[in-house]
Amino acid sequence: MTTAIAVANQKGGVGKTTTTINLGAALARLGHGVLIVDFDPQANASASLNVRPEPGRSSYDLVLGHATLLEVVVPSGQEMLSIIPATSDLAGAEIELAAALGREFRLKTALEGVAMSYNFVLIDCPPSVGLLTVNALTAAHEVIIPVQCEYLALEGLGQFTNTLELVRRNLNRGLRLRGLLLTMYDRRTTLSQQVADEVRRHFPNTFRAVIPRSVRAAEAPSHGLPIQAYDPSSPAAIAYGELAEEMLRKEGEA
Amino acid sequence: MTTAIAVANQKGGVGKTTTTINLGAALARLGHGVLIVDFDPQANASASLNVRPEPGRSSYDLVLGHATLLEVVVPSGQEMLSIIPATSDLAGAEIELAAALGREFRLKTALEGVAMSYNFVLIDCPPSVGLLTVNALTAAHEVIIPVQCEYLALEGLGQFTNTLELVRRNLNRGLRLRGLLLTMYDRRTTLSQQVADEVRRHFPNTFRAVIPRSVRAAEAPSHGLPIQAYDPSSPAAIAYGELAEEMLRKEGEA
Ligand SMILES: Nc1ncnc2c1ncn2[C@@H]1O[C@H](COP(=O)(O)OP(=O)(O)OP(=O)(O)O)[C@@H](O)[C@H]1O
Ligand SMILES: Nc1ncnc2c1ncn2[C@@H]1O[C@H](COP(=O)(O)OP(=O)(O)OP(=O)(O)O)[C@@H](O)[C@H]1O
Ligand SMILES: [Mg+2]
Ligand SMILES: [Mg+2]
Repeated sequence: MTTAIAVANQKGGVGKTTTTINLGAALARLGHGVLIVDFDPQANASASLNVRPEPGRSSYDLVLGHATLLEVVVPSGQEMLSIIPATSDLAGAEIELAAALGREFRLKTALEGVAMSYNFVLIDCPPSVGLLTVNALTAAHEVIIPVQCEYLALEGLGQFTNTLELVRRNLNRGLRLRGLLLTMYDRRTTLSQQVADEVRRHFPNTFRAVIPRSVRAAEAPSHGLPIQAYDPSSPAAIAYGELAEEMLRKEGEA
Repeated sequence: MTTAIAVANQKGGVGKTTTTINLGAALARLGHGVLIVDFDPQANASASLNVRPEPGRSSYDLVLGHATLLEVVVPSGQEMLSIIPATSDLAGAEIELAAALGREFRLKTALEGVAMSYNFVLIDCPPSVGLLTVNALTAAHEVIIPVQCEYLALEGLGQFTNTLELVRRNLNRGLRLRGLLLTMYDRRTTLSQQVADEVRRHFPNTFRAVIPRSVRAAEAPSHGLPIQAYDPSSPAAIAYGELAEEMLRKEGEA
């Protein structure tokens, strides 16, 4: 049984890529098979693991039907963790797919073959609500929304959850909101505390695990490593481990 | 003579909105007439000034031709600073304009009437390279690219400058890169220093002014104020003042 999770939020810079990579790595370290799908034309998830796709072997080629799943999945350098890398071509997919039949279901169809091999598929989304994010939300069973502990990130949450509702009603009835994840929490500022309180008040299914702001998390991608491999004792590495355990506990309850 | 400047970068969370608001306010305090155009469906620039548009009077209505310039420009609460607010409807404009004639020139045409009343028009862009950002880059004389001093923000710069080149060649021959602005610089980390050095090495026209990471900058939007009004002595307020002066000096040289 594979659980496909979209990591999405229209607001930029809230920790979508960082969460995809580090939650993926934490689940893999607990023995679960994880596939990361880089579905952002910025290809930050691919860069974070120092993976550059072979020509014609990226997530763009997969959804346009130019390559098969087996051709695009590559190792990440971490055990139990594989990735389908992205290139900037993916920005073109929004336009190329706009008039295609079943344009919202391309990723869902393309990932159907993956069910047997992984426990989790994590899809990193771009900061928008265009066709790429809609494809990810349609392919996913669940969605995790990273929320930076700052005022502007709070502002846009209502808008984004409206979009989720539209996708659920029109494209993917089973889509569940797995939870909101508070990120870049800085306990030295009252702003972080205020935003965290506000988010928990409006969204009861906010994860207990909170990811602290930690420069080590921002350094890890430049070494092509998840935080657990770069600095396992850093506060962010520990927090992503707690998140993975919290998810698995809830999974058991589900 | 009005200078229209797009504040743009595909990477999310790098300080586009914060720069639009605070550079706008700094230029206004130096006596220049400034119009802010919120061209992001997240409407963060509007929220940062506590401005919510009347129904039918937003940047969406302007580019779709439902409202005139005079109907959509509203006061910001700051002297010499006005704004055209946004709503989430703007996300629909990407789809609605996709098949329209002259779809890339809608904002440029809509802003033509503004030339007589403002010295600067600053356009806040969403974190993407879709039709909204292309409209902003086509309407603008210049572009400012905020770059967060972190590794992942560095990764995507090459891709974004390629997009600028495409717009310059096909839609707006006169588009100039006014400069790259280093934001959220944290002098306690070597990461910030490394990224800043790297950006200056590749892009000679990086502004001398550097915006430091300062929680006061993140708090100001929740009060609906630019940083100069919220905390004029904060490092970020001083830095945006320096940026405004540096721009005006170069303007004199241009
Ligand atoms: N817990 C953390 N502590 C410190 N820095 C962090 C943390 N999480 C993420 N970052 C840094 O913050 C920046 C934004 O994070 P990231 O790129 O993961 O966000 P994103 O939502 O994927 O952005 P985009 O909207 O552009 O896709 C990056 O430079 C990243 O390294
Ligand atoms: N100099 C600074 N110091 C501290 N925080 C900052 C600074 N500049 C911006 N911020 C905060 O960082 C976050 C991202 O900034 P902002 O929203 O302006 O970026 P953006 O590029 O407009 O994001 P998006 O891609 O979503 O449009 C916001 O919460 C903002 O308040
Ligand atoms: Mg990302
Ligand atoms: Mg913004």
